[in-house]
Formats: sequence, structure tokens, C-alpha cells
Amino acid sequence: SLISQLPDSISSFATRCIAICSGKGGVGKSTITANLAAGLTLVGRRVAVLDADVYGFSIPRMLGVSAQPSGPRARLEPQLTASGIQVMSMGFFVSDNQPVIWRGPLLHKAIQQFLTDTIWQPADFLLLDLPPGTGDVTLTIAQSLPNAELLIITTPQLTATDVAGRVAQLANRYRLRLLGVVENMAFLNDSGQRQYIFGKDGGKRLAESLNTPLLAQIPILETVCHGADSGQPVAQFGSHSERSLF
Amino acid sequence: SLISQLPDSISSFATRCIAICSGKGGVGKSTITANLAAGLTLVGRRVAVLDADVYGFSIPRMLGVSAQPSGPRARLEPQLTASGIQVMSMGFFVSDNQPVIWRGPLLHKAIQQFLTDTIWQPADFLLLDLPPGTGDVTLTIAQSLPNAELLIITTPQLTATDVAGRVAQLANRYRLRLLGVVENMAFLNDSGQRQYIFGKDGGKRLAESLNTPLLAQIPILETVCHGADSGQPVAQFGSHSERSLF
Ligand SMILES: Nc1ncnc2c1ncn2[C@@H]1O[C@H](COP(=O)(O)OP(=O)(O)O)[C@@H](O)[C@H]1O
Ligand SMILES: Nc1ncnc2c1ncn2[C@@H]1O[C@H](COP(=O)(O)OP(=O)(O)O)[C@@H](O)[C@H]1O
Repeated sequence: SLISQLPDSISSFATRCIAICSGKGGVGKSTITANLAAGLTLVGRRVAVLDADVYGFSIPRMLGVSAQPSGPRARLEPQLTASGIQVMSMGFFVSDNQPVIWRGPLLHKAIQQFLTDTIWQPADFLLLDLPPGTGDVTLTIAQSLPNAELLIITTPQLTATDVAGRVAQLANRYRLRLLGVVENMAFLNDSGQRQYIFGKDGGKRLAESLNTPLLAQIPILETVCHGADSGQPVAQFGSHSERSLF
Repeated sequence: SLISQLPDSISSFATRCIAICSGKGGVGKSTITANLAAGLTLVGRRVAVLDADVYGFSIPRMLGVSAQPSGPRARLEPQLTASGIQVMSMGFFVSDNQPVIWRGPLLHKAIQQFLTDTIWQPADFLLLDLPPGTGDVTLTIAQSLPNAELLIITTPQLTATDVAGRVAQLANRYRLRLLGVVENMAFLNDSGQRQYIFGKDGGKRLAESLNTPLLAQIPILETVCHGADSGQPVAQFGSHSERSLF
């Protein structure tokens, strides 16, 4: 399972910050973040999630937290999921249909505020769901949390691993530790036969080229998709074999 | 086919600018852009593509244009694909592995320069592949090209259509015309049986809620993915039935 691959030291140190990033969007970064949070909670860890994907926030839906915080005071208190995961998201600050029209400098300020003003309860892990790419938010996080460790999510395609390789360069530039690569939607299991719809082993090749471990190859599963849309991540609500993926 | 759905006026006016956008990344926005460009070229239109997805540029690979322009002078001349599509991309300005570490204001300037200084040959269509979401680049384009029309790409999941709905709000705010919605990866055709891996008709519901046409529902096809990775879009290189998708 993915969780058992994370180094021992992660589970003992105070709050470990894991920045979950990807080059391209749509590779499953938020889905993996939600499932990782749910899976870690199941093994007794206290988890907080900061949804820093300001334009494409989807963590509240994926973890089943939807209502907006009421009143200004409550605005920087995380919401709690039914299983006790603390969640702070851009989604709490915009009304349903409104686009977040913030340019670089405003974004930088918003993220700083998320990091410094949110009233987190003690946690073993802080998972940061970053926006895809290497823009303002990713840079702010890399600069503000020098101890953050990077987990790179990719799908097998060249178009995805190309861009993911560029994000990994950030780890070198800001001296962040690269935990490894997760290859998501690695194959579709069609009655026992694996179909490599998006290509084969792209994530594996990326991990080798970055000299970092390939932590997991997660298949395309309708239940993973459905779990993401319904706020019930399979790492917590799925069958035994689904839970063991994470 | 998608192309036949575009209004007649598009094929007659000087250069029509179509901004291809999405809420979330990874929904196939660049793949659709590349296939639209290839398909329009096949029916005799002159096409230019600006890859404005500065962090996750993938158009050069998808249209089979890879070499970087040589020397400073050539830097703002588009590259030509074998079939004559003009391509300008962020990818021409960064070396292979380097991340684009530009914050908002620099991005704004780069996009302005792309729009004003690129030496385009006359074209019927300018397709703009925008970054996902509603950040700096999308705003700069929306403000600089008031005649641009928006084509929204989504996959069926709620997490994708939620965010796509927010991008559509930009059309209202900047008085841009919304051409319609394309639902990509709508289903997987498994020996005649449709599997709705990512959900069913999400794009259709989005189009209805935005009161705009659903222009196409494109299936998940290994050949589409392979065509994207190899620079041979199926709209040009695929079988008859694949070409008719676009
Ligand atoms: N292993 C998987 N199997 C099936 N669907 C998946 C899987 N991983 C992600 N998805 C789907 O793909 C979509 C994109 O994933 P998401 O986590 O939003 O990507 P990102 O955060 O990288 O933009 C989600 O809507 C989810 O439903
Ligand atoms: N209809 C499709 N069938 C199979 N694969 C697809 C399809 N559309 C897109 N893809 C794959 O999904 C990946 C993401 O698409 P891309 O165009 O890069 O998304 P975006 O531009 O929205 O980030 C691509 O690598 C492509 O291979």
C-alpha cells in the first residue's frame, strides 16, 4: 500500500508537511490527497489537509465537507470531516459558481494567510494539495515550508510525465525532499486483463529518471471516481482490496 | 463531428479567436485543441495555435513540433507543423527540464508579448490553449481579446463540471461568447458495451445549466492518447470513424 511506503520517520516526527503536486492537472492529485488523508486517519494518524489548488479546489467535495464556514471568525478554522480530518480550502471563501479571479500577488497573500492564520489542531500530517504546475502558489509553499516533502502524482502518458519532471526540479531548487512518484490510472483491469489505456509504466520511468522510488501504481477504478464525486474516498469506504491500494 | 457544430460565421470571418478552456486540468483541453487544429486544417482552414498553458504546455508534442526556435530573432516566429499549422508555445522558451517559475506579473507580460509580438501568417482560426482555471493567463486573454469565443472542455465527473462551470462565468463577466461544451472521455467502448468510467452525461448537464450547446461527447480511446503522445492527432491520422469524432 502507498501508506506503508512512506518512510518511518514520517510517522514519528511532529507535523510532517507533504506537498502533493503534479505537472499537469487531472492526473488524480486531489483524489490521491483525499485517499491518503482518509487512509492515514484509518491507521490512527491525525491529519490536516490544506486545499491550495485555488482555481480547481475539489478537496471539500472529495472529503464530504461542503458547507461554507459561517461568519468572519469561523473563516480560518478548518472544517472537520466525520472521521476527524481537518480541512481548509479555497472553496470555503468563494460562493459556488464564482470563479476565483485572483492574480499572482493576491494569491501569494492568500496562501501565506492560509499557512499562518489557520487555527489547526495538532496533527501528525499536513497534506498540501497544490495547484498543477509551478506557478505562484507552488512557489509560495516551497519557499514558506522548507521542510515540506514533495510527492509527485502522474499518469503514464508522456505529456503528463514530461511536465511532472519539471515540477520535480523544484525539489532540487528549493532543497525539498522528494518522497517519490505515484503513477495513477496506470491501467484498467478488464476481467483479469490489464488495458494500458494511457500507456504503460510512464510513472515508473519518471521515478527512475528522478532517482526516486515509485511508491504505487494505482489502477483506473470506477469506484475511485465515484468515491471522489461523493465524498467517500475508497481508502476508507472501499472494499479490502481497494483500501489496500492506498 | 465537432467541427461541423461550430457556427457558420466562424468559418467566414477574418481570424476567429477560440479560447479553449477548462476548469480542471487533465480533461483533454490540449488534446482537443490539437485535434481541432488538425481537423480544421484537413477541411482547408488556415490555423494558428497559441499554447498559453505556460506551466503545462504540451501542444508542441501533440502537434509534432519539438525543436526550439534558433536565435533571438526567430524566437517570436511560430513553428509550422508538416500540415502548415502555426504553433507558438511557452515550450519554445524553456529548456526541456526547467520549470517555468514565473509569478503573475511576469506571466501577464509574457502572454501580452505572445499576443502582440508573434509574427503570425494570416489565419482563419487562432486557437488559444489556456491553462486550466481562471488565473492570470486566462484573465489576460479574456481582457486582451474581447472577441474571443470560449469553448469549454470537461470530463463527466462532478469534480470536473463544478470547476468548468466557474470558468464559464468568465464568459459572462468579460462578455465573451460561449460556443459550447465538449464532454471528453465520456465513455469507454468495450466490445460494443459503453462503460461510463468517469460518470455519465456530466458535460451534457453542464451545457444545459449554462444554456449552451453540447457540441460533442468524445469517448476514451487509446488511439487518442497515443496520438497525443506521438504528435499525430487522430483527427488527421486516425481511421475514418476517429476523424469524424472531431
Ligand atoms: N485511479 C482512478 N480511477 C478512476 N478515476 C480516477 C482515478 N484517479 C482520479 N480519478 C478521477 O479523475 C478525476 C481527476 O482527478 P483529480 O484528483 O481531480 O485530479 P487533479 O487533482 O490532479 O486535477 C477525478 O474526478 C477522479 O474522479
Ligand atoms: N478522449 C481521450 N481518450 C483517451 N485519452 C485521452 C482523451 N483525451 C485526452 N486523453 C489523454 O489525457 C491526457 C490529458 O489530456 P490533456 O489534453 O493533456 O488535458 P489538459 O490539456 O486538459 O490538461 C492526455 O495525455 C491524453 O493522452
